[in-house]
Amino acid sequence: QAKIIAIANQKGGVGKTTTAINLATALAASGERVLLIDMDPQGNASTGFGIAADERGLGSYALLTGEAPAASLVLPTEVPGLLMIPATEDLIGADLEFAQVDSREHLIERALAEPGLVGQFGYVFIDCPPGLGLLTLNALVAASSVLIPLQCEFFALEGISQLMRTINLVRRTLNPRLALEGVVLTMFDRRNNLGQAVADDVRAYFKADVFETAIPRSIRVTESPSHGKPVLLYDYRSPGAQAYVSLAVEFLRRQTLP
Amino acid sequence: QAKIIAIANQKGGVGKTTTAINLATALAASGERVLLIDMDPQGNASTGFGIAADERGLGSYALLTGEAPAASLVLPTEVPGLLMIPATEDLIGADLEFAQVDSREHLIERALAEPGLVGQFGYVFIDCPPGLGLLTLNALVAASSVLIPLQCEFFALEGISQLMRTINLVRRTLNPRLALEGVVLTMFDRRNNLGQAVADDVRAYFKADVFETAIPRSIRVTESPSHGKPVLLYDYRSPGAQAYVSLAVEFLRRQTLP
Ligand SMILES: Nc1ncnc2c1ncn2[C@@H]1O[C@H](COP(=O)(O)OP(=O)(O)OP(=O)(O)O)[C@@H](O)[C@H]1O
Ligand SMILES: Nc1ncnc2c1ncn2[C@@H]1O[C@H](COP(=O)(O)OP(=O)(O)OP(=O)(O)O)[C@@H](O)[C@H]1O
Ligand SMILES: [Mg+2]
Ligand SMILES: [Mg+2]
Repeated sequence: QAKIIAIANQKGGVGKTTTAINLATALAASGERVLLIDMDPQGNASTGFGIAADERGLGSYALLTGEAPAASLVLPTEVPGLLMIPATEDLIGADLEFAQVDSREHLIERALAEPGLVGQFGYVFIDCPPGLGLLTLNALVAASSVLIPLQCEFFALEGISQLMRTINLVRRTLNPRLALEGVVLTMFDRRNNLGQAVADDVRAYFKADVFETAIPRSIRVTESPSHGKPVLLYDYRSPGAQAYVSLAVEFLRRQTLP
Repeated sequence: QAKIIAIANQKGGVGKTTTAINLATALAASGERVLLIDMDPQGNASTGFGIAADERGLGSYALLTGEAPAASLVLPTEVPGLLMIPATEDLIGADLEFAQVDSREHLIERALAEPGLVGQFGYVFIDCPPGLGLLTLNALVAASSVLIPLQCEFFALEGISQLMRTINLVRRTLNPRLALEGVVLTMFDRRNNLGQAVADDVRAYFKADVFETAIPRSIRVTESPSHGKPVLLYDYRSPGAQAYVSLAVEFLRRQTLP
């Protein structure tokens, strides 16, 4: 049975999409069957795989409306073993559009409950938009765990307690099984004191929940989406790509921990 | 009569808050009377001025509820001439909470129409959260222009057409006077080809609407919020601070253009 993992953090620009793309790719490259769902109206994860806006089909918006079976929304990517449900611009304004719908927080959960879909995969990742709106809430309700990319900067650190309160609220009221998959330090720059200080703070607060692998700030990571490729395909030897490979190794090791 | 300017971009982490804090500070330092409204549930602009979470009063949430006169929400900052309406955590979930309210997009506009408030200022800036939710929509309706911070990276560039479509939609349906104040290039790194290529693309597309002043990536900018100070107060000589000073000068010059 697949594990569904939301990649979430309300702070913008902390590396949610970059982590979704590259962790999913590294896991698929190691033989896992992975589905990546892009729930961000910006559609960055879809762009990061070079899927043009007019080739996305109904996309993840149809998970909210239920207008088509979820399995029909799934598209291949150029990474063997990695499939995707891309995002379309229909998602813009979805928060307001579905605010008055019954069980508005359970729409994705219900769509993914379709027999035979999720079971084909080992892991299903959901890339969330910034903010704590209805799309992120839906992902937290559908998921069995949440992975938190955390940029090593002050504003990003500030927001972590707000995020944890929201996760705890979702666990208490909407999804009792929601666990913390872990915290991944992103855009980490060893040369910069603030980055080091933030990293130390995070490790002290989250202890073993912080992945040992930190993702360094790496120019090849920034460049790869403009080539429509994950950094693992764009420049496998770059520090960013190698960090995502070791993150995937560590992620898999953690799945078998007691 | 004050000019109300929304600082908006749905892409996360592009420098909206950093630009709001430092442009407002530089303008106040040059003698303008400025009000900064923090409409982001994360409250980063409020934190950036060292306003503790329990010292924020009712905050900008009360602009949505109308429960108190807007003037009573205004607090001083340590920058002479710069006042603020801070953000509180009540803003979390505001999109859903106000989705069914009449004139849900006009709540801030109505609050700021209070006689005697906005007229005391030369400029009122509204720092928006990431996304194109109800809070950002409210800011675009209340504003007479929108300032767009644009990070010189691929994903940020991708989202610009979506943002412009939303701005045009707001102009056509909700706020006919909404103009483009301009685009500010942020985290610009002259040494990196992609950054330069993105900047060239943006200048070709937006032409004179792009401010000549680009904000360089600067470590002192990243550090300043952890000291609860704008970078202009934290390290006036740093490249980031100086860039915001020249941005303010250019901003004022543009106000008198035909
Ligand atoms: N390790 C890294 N090194 C360098 N740049 C990075 C790294 N990780 C992410 N970036 C860049 O930082 C920017 C923000 O990253 P990304 O878009 O993945 O964040 P996000 O959290 O998904 O943003 P949003 O909140 O808008 O969804 C992107 O331009 C991305 O290319
Ligand atoms: N010129 C700069 N040089 C270095 N770091 C910067 C610069 N501008 C902003 N930053 C840092 O980048 C991060 C994102 O900036 P900021 O929080 O202002 O963006 P934002 O668009 O307001 O984010 P959000 O979408 O979450 O509201 C912050 O940690 C900030 O300190
Ligand atoms: Mg993203
Ligand atoms: Mg901000």
